[in-house]
Amino acid sequence: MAKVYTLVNQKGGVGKTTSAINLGAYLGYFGQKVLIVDLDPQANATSSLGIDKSTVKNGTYEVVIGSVPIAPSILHNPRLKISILPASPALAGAEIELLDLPRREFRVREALEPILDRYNYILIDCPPSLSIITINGLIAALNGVLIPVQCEYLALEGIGQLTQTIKRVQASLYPELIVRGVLMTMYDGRTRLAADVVNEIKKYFPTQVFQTIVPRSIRLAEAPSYGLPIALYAPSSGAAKAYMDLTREILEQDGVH
Amino acid sequence: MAKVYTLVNQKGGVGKTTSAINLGAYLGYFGQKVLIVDLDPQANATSSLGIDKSTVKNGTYEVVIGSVPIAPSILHNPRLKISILPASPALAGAEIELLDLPRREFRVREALEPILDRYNYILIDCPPSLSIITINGLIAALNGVLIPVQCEYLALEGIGQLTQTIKRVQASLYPELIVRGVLMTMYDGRTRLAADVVNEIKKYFPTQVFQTIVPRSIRLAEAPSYGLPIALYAPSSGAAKAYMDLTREILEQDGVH
Ligand SMILES: Nc1ncnc2c1ncn2[C@@H]1O[C@H](COP(=O)(O)OP(=O)(O)OP(=O)(O)O)[C@@H](O)[C@H]1O
Ligand SMILES: Nc1ncnc2c1ncn2[C@@H]1O[C@H](COP(=O)(O)OP(=O)(O)OP(=O)(O)O)[C@@H](O)[C@H]1O
Ligand SMILES: [Mg+2]
Ligand SMILES: [Mg+2]
Repeated sequence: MAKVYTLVNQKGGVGKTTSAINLGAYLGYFGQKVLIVDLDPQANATSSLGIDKSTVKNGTYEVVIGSVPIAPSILHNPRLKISILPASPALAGAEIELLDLPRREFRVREALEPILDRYNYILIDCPPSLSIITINGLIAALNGVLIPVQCEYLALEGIGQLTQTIKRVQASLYPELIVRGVLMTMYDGRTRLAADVVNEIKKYFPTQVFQTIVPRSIRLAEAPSYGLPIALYAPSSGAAKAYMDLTREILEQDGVH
Repeated sequence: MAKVYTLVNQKGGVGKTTSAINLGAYLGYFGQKVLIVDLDPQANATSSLGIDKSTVKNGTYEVVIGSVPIAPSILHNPRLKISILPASPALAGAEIELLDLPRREFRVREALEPILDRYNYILIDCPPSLSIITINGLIAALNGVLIPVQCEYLALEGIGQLTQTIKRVQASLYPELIVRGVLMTMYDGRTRLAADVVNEIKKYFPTQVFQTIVPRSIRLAEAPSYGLPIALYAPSSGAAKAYMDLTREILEQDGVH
C-alpha cells in the first residue's frame, strides 16, 4: 500500500515541484516504486521530467474530471525508475468544473485508489493556491502533507493561512490529515535572514521540521531545463546531497530499510 | 488620471510583489503619487510595507466585495510617499464569494474609479493564479499589465497559459487590455540558463521586454523583513539601481518628465 504525500504551500516559488521531483527521484534510486501526480495546471512537474505538456492526451484532468482510467494514463520513465500522472493543458479549466461535480473534494483521492498497491510512494504536486484543486490534494494525502518553506521573509507570511486551511479540512472533510513534515528550502547562508526564518518556522512546527535543509543552488534551477532530477544532472552538488539526505530521513522515519 | 498597471503571472515566486513595491517606491521617489493595491490573500505587498495584515479592518476585500468606500480604507506611508489599499485576511474567501456577485469581473475596476484622479500611478499586485481575483486585476489594468518573469526554466512554461488568458479576456470582457511590458527578474549571470530564458522571452514578446533586467540579489529578499523597499534598505545595491532604471524607463515611455 503506497504512502501518499502531498506537497502544498500557496506561497509561490518555494520549491514544491522541485521537491516532488527530486525526492521522487531519490526514492526511486533507493529502490522504491514512485508515482508523481501533477495537480498544477502549469505542469511544471511534467516538464521537469522532460515531457511536453501539450502532447499529453490523458492526464490528471481526464482522470479526475473525465473519469478516464488512471493506469493507462500514467507515463513511465525507466531511466529514473519513477512514473508520473502528467498534467494536460485542460487542467487549467478544472477549478471551475470541479465546483459542480459530486464529491468534488474527493476526486483525486478516489482516482488514486485503484493503483495504491502498485507503488511504494505517491507524491502529489499542487499549484500555489488554496483552491479546490489543492483541497483535493490535501484530502488525497493519506500519509500527510509535506510543506516546503523557502528561507525568506515573505514565505513566513502565508504559513498561518495554510495551517488554517489544513485545520478547516480536518474539521469538515478529512480528520486524519496530518502535517508529515516541513522542508526548509533555498537556504542561503550568506544572510542571517535564512537562519531567522528557520528558527521562526521551528517555533510554529516544533516537531515537524526535517533536519535536512535544502541550500539555494543554481544547479536545481538548471536541472529541469534538461528534464533531469538533480540526482542525474549534478549528483555531487550540495543540493543533490540534501535531497538524498531528505530521502533517507523520510525512509528511516517511515521504517523502510 | 492615474495610469493603472497590474502585475500578473500565475507562476509563483517570480517577483510580482517585489516589483510592485520597488517600482512603486521609486515612482514615489520621482515625485509621482502612487497607490499599491494588494489583491493577493497572502498580503505580501501589505507586509512588505511593514503593515501587519491581521490588523487591517477595511482592505481590498471589504472595498471590492463589501462595498465599503475605498478612500478611507487606503493607508498612507509618508516616508515612502506611497499609499496602499491593503489586503485583509478576509480576502482569502473572496474567490468563492466573487463568483456569485453581479459584474464579478469588474469589481476592482469599478472600486478604483472614484480615486483615479488622486494618483499618478496605481500598481495592482495579484496572487499566483488565473482565478477570478486575477481576472479582476486584468480588467482593472487600464494601461496594461506588467509581467515579471523569473530568469529560470520553469518560469517559461507558464507564459503560454498567461497569454491565452489575456487573449480570452480581450475577446470577451476587455478588448483594450494590453501587455505594457515584460520584466526579467532574478537574473543570475553565473548560469547560461538566465541568458537563454531572456532570449526565449524576447522571441515571445519582441517589442515588450523592458531593457532593464533585475539581477538576483539577496538584498531584495531581506528588505521586506524590515518593511522597506530596496530604495531605503540598500539604495546603492545593484537591485536598487535596476528598479530605479526600470522606473526611469517606464516614466520616459509614459512621457512623464
Ligand atoms: N534550492 C533551490 N535553489 C535554487 N533554486 C531552486 C531551488 N529549489 C527550486 N529552485 C528553483 O526555483 C524556482 C521555484 O521552484 P519551484 O518551481 O519548484 O517552486 P514551486 O513552489 O513549485 O512554484 P509554484 O508555486 O509556481 O508551483 C524554480 O525555477 C526552481 O528551479
Ligand atoms: N531579484 C531578486 N533577487 C532575489 N530575491 C528576490 C528577487 N525578487 C524577489 N525576490 C525574493 O524572492 C521571493 C519571491 O518574490 P515575490 O514574493 O516578490 O514573488 P511573487 O511573484 O510576488 O510571489 P507569489 O507568486 O507568491 O505572489 C521573495 O522572497 C522575494 O523577497
Ligand atoms: Mg510548482
Ligand atoms: Mg506576490
